[in-house]
Amino acid sequence: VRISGFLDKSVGDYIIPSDRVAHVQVGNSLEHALLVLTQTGYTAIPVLDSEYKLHGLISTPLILDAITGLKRFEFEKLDKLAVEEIMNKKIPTLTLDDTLEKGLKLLINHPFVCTVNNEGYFEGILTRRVILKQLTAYIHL
Amino acid sequence: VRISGFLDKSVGDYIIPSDRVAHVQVGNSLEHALLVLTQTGYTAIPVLDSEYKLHGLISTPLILDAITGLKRFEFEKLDKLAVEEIMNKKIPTLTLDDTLEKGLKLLINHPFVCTVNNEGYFEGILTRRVILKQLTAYIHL
Ligand SMILES: Nc1ncnc2c1ncn2[C@@H]1O[C@@H]2COP(=O)(O)O[C@H]3[C@@H](O)[C@H](n4cnc5c(N)ncnc54)O[C@@H]3COP(=O)(O)O[C@H]2[C@H]1O
Ligand SMILES: Nc1ncnc2c1ncn2[C@@H]1O[C@@H]2COP(=O)(O)O[C@H]3[C@@H](O)[C@H](n4cnc5c(N)ncnc54)O[C@@H]3COP(=O)(O)O[C@H]2[C@H]1O
Repeated sequence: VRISGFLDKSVGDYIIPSDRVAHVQVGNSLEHALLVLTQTGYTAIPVLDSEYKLHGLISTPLILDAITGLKRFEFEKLDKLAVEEIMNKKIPTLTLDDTLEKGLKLLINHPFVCTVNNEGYFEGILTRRVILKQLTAYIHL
Repeated sequence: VRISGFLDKSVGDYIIPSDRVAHVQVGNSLEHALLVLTQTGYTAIPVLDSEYKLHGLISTPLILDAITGLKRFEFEKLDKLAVEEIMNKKIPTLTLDDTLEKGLKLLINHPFVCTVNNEGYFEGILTRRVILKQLTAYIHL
């Protein structure tokens, strides 16, 4: 019974709020994105526009793939390509009043899921770490 | 009741076996490691020796950190540094007969955990994806 109490909770109570989420802008270069990923230590982060709308995700695998040449890494491409050209645009999203059950299902295949409001403005992320931490607390009834 | 049935199961029944896990060797260069990470799309993989013993983990954030200079990325360092010098050696491990409960607790803070046998030989990894998939099946009683 307790576990269904957990699954009905709202995503909004468990997200990392947008002001604490590292992100880059659509027009940034891959070099800038790689710098932010390196400085934060994250392997993937959201891509927003200047109005804070969500456009996709950029990650170290996507950047490395984009600069892989036949014989070597073509690092000189980093400041020639924009995040917008490489980012993953086909990503699931949640809203703040979605249930944790819906979030849990998406987290099976995604390390984190972005939450947006009805107009597409970015509000934060739900992560596997938070869900696992909460689930562990709940199942030790 | 069913959930404790799940937590008592053995890690060994849920790991990705070693022959399906991408890895590098302690003596490989960072350039080789970056190539393997790029080709597989993974952000972190185990580091083994020639006898298949586990020594640590290497990841894109660790490699990027190692080549970050004051003004730019020092890509020329990639073929001068060895995985052994940069890898994370302080990692938790599981054995095949550990319970999923023990695995779940470690997965809160680690995207995957390596399993080894009593002599330290690598046997596979337990991932957050597998645990989340199994947990979701169990809680929908
Ligand atoms: N600075 C740090 N302090 C403590 N633990 C750290 C950490 N950096 C990474 N980790 C641990 O490693 C996991 C994977 O990080 P990764 O960057 O690949 O994958 C992360 C990253 O891509 C993204 N993420 C998490 N927090 C973020 C933030 N504040 N800003 C932007 N992206 C974030 O969500 C993914 C899943 O995050 P989650 O927390 O479930 O899982 C994290 C967390 O358990
Ligand atoms: N080729 C692929 N096909 C389908 N989904 C993919 C995928 N590559 C990544 N993903 C998805 O992205 C998650 C994070 O991948 P990441 O490489 O950062 O983090 C991975 C990676 O560092 C490592 N890993 C997983 N499978 C591996 C393997 N066969 N060999 C080596 N390392 C592996 O364990 C971490 C957690 O894996 P997990 O499956 O929980 O979580 C994976 C999975 O949900």
